[in-house]
Amino acid sequence: MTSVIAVANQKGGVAKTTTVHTLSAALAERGRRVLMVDLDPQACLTYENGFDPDALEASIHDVMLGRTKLDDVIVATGDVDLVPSSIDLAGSEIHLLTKTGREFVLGRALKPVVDEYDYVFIDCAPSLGILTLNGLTAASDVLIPFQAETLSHRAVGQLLETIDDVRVYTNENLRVLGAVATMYDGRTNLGKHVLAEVSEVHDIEVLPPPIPRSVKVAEAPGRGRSVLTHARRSKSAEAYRSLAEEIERRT
Amino acid sequence: MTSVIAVANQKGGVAKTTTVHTLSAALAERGRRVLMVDLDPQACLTYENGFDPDALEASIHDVMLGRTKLDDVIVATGDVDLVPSSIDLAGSEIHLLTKTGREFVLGRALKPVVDEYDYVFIDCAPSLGILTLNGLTAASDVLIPFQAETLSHRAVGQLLETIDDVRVYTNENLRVLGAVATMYDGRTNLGKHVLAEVSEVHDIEVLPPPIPRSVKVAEAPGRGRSVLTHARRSKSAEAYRSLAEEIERRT
Ligand SMILES: Nc1ncnc2c1ncn2[C@@H]1O[C@H](COP(=O)(O)OP(=O)(O)OP(=O)(O)O)[C@@H](O)[C@H]1O
Ligand SMILES: Nc1ncnc2c1ncn2[C@@H]1O[C@H](COP(=O)(O)OP(=O)(O)OP(=O)(O)O)[C@@H](O)[C@H]1O
Ligand SMILES: [Mg+2]
Ligand SMILES: [Mg+2]
Repeated sequence: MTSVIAVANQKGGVAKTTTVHTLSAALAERGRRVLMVDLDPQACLTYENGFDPDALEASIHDVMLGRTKLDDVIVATGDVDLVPSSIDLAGSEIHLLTKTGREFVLGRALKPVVDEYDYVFIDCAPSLGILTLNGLTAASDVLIPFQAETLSHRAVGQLLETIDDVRVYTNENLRVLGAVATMYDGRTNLGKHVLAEVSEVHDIEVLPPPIPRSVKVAEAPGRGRSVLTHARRSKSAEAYRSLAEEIERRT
Repeated sequence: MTSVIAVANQKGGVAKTTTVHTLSAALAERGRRVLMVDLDPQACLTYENGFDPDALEASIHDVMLGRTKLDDVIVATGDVDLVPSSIDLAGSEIHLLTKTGREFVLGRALKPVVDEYDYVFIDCAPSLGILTLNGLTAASDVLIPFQAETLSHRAVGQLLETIDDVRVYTNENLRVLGAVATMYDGRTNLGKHVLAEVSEVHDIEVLPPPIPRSVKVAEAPGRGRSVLTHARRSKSAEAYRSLAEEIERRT
């Protein structure tokens, strides 16, 4: 049974892309077959995996417009597969805005390939627009990376409201797998306080472990890798591996 | 002569909102009259200044729809004025998409009030959509906060291309005031390297000083203040004050 996990948070820069990239690599290390879907017109996941989004022949954009099958745009990157994105995807958002069944496009496109994988991760843009709604509608689970800082609450709350709407209108079986504390600085009271608060206030689970802030993670994209290969034994790499284990236990 | 400064970077979480909030406070400390415009439907700037975006009678959304004059939605927050935002603003983006003259709405709305201020700061969302285009079209200057990490290059490059388009089509006098290194960790080679590279590769100035990463800045929103009052003498507060001085010198 494939787990399709939308990784979402409309707040910018909370390590959605980093989490998709690293968890996918960690699950592939454990022998799982993984597909990553870059659902952000800024295409950071695509770029981090060594592809030039502006030089692609085809991307998720063509799939969302119904011009191409998903199978034809998938590329291999290390031990993981990727559906790449490009800035053209911004055009899909505009195109889909007024179309009937607009939230179901990605889910339908994924259907023919989903059984070839154990995990499909969807990297969402920092927005709750129609692309992210497609991600949430196509998913079996949502994973919510958040920065343990003051503004996290509001974003998590808004996202959970959107998830409730999705459950009513377009995907009744969508489950919140949990939240992940990213770029975590455990030395500060702020970090510990917000971490505890997010699970209390929003009644969701914060999956263990938190991912520590580390320059090793920040350096990895520049080397075209995830932190798992850039800094194999670092605390952040090990944390992402434990998190992958935790996710396997729950899916 | 009022400086209207759009603070923009489509990459998420690079301290756009923090920079607008703190620079505005720093310039007000120096006796300047400052207006902040929250141009993000996520309304973080509004929330950080102690307003509940969901409880506002009117916001920038009503102004963008032509229902209200800007003067009627401005609120005072400490020594600075604010045009608050709310999630309704996402509706403006959809509404304006197909309207003629859609990039000029904010600029026209600002015109009657602009002379009452020395500085107007526009806090842009992490996107290059029609709201941000309104911000860039209404502005005399663009300030580009960036995180000195690997993905900064690409975002800065895309933004500069957008600015070139704006200069051709909707605002020929738009000037790039410069970039600001935010959440800067000067102890890492990555930070120093990316800082140098951004100005070389993109031929823009990185305004001194970089703003150091500090938990004091992260804590401030939870206290409903900027770091200037939350941690008056901290390195980050002093850095934002120096940056405000630098901006005054150049505007
Ligand atoms: N644990 C960590 N330690 C240090 N830096 C990190 C960590 N996780 C992510 N980063 C860095 O933080 C920045 C933001 O991360 P990322 O791009 O994954 O966030 P995002 O939520 O996908 O952003 P966006 O909202 O723009 O899509 C990147 O430069 C990334 O390398
Ligand atoms: N110098 C700093 N040191 C530590 N934390 C910081 C610093 N500057 C900003 N932050 C924190 O980083 C997070 C992101 O900052 P902010 O919301 O200002 O970014 P943004 O670019 O406006 O994000 P978005 O793209 O979502 O609008 C916030 O929690 C903020 O408090
Ligand atoms: Mg991302
Ligand atoms: Mg912001």
